[in-house]
Amino acid sequence: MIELEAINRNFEVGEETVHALRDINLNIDAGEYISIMGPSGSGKSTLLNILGLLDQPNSGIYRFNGKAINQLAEDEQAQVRRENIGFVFQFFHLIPRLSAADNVALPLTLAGVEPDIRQQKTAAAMDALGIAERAQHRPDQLSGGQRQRVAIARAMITEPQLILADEPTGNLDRSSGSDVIEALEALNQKGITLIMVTHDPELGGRAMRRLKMDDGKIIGDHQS
Amino acid sequence: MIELEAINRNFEVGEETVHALRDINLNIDAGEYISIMGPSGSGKSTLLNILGLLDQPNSGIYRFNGKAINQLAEDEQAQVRRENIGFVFQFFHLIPRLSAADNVALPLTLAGVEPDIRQQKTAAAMDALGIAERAQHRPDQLSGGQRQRVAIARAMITEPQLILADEPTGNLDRSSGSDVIEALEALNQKGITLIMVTHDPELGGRAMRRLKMDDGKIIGDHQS
Ligand SMILES: Nc1ncnc2c1ncn2[C@@H]1O[C@H](COP(=O)(O)OP(=O)(O)OP(=O)(O)O)[C@@H](O)[C@H]1O
Ligand SMILES: Nc1ncnc2c1ncn2[C@@H]1O[C@H](COP(=O)(O)OP(=O)(O)OP(=O)(O)O)[C@@H](O)[C@H]1O
Ligand SMILES: [Mg+2]
Ligand SMILES: [Mg+2]
Repeated sequence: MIELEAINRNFEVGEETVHALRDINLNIDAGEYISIMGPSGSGKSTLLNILGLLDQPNSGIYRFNGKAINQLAEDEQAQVRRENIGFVFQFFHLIPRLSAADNVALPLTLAGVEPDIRQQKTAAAMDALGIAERAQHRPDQLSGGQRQRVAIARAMITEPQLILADEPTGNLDRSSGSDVIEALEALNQKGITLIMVTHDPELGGRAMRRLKMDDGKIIGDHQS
Repeated sequence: MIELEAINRNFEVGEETVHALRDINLNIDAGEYISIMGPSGSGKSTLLNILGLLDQPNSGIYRFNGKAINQLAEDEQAQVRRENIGFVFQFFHLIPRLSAADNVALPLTLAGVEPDIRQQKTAAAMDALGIAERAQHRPDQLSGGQRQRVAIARAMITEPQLILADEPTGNLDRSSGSDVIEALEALNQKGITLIMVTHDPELGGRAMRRLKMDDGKIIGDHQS
């Protein structure tokens, strides 16, 4: 489903070049459940952003379902992303002036799904994550972990082919965190490919395949 | 050092009232090391914001060093906050157009500390947290855990009497997280009062006193 071939990503800061991803090679089959762990600054979010078509590599090829996707035009990439990928950002990126419920429903709204179906799916997703009572609150009227769960519900709402989750339990207690993992794993059971960045070794260990990153490279790749 | 007496904090959302803090009574002595744990949405950040003079209770009294602080004028409270309290926010609140180093140095700059002393202290703090190499990066040029460490360095830089840390290791791997805890605990060893909200039971268990919150109340208060 996913092939990364000789992927490099650099950032320029003044005179300096940061090599955030160095010669990344990675194949991922449909339906896999993969965790990515590694030190702060090792390139995990950068890798996830490239996988999610939110960022472009400086060199190398990204094939998505056999198609060299990083070479498509911007609007074509945006379409592939909208139709296939759900993304939970490390810092959520919720829309400040929309309610929690409207934030969750946004991908359905963009896909033209009818209001009553949207309302039903949104209520079910927020219920599963324990945030139904906060449906009408705006993001600034939510706790940190409530915002995180809105971001997760939004990423899951269209049941996309691929879910990328960047530290989805970082602001959650044990109980809310396991509701989140249950919901994500249930989608993986239905065939959805799930790739999760985490600093929590217990969570990372639940995946069927575990990648370790360090200094822009994948240094470990283990099947459970 | 700190007395909270019958503290209540409500938020209005449309027709609804959220009772974020309900009848909180709490005494904290100078030099204590306290952790606060509890479910997502239980009021931990709200309590920390009131302790940090960033928010006002709807009723009740907050005495800081014997003085009824929540009844002072805004600019007087701001002065007490600037001179005595370091705050690590759950979502950092870094200044986007300043470099990491200038973000860290900001409390020293506001306190009128000379440039060479500022530079020395800033370098030492960033070094202790492993972010010296990113001194010239702006926040948007940092990883999540690097931003978190900038926020922590900033809160510690003036060695304030009281440090309030809202989930300071949420975006950090085990090794960077323990650098942070070492640095904070070293300040506590020097007599600084340290109050830390965390979802990590291992981290919470290191404190000398552990508070548990649920639904706006303190339901547990245990000495180690
Ligand atoms: N826009 C940018 N400009 C410059 N450098 C950047 C930029 N974004 C990231 N970096 C650098 O690239 C490296 C990788 O960043 P990335 O965000 O992928 O790390 P990470 O593994 O997700 O870390 P964390 O666990 O702290 O979230 C870091 O050292 C960071 O400082
Ligand atoms: N500005 C606001 N307006 C309305 N409700 C709010 C506001 N801020 C917080 N709340 C609500 O008050 C409750 C307590 O929020 P708080 O941020 O203190 O929780 P928390 O314990 O820090 O949670 P987390 O572990 O998720 O960070 C939550 O249920 C939240 O929805
Ligand atoms: Mg990251
Ligand atoms: Mg909070």
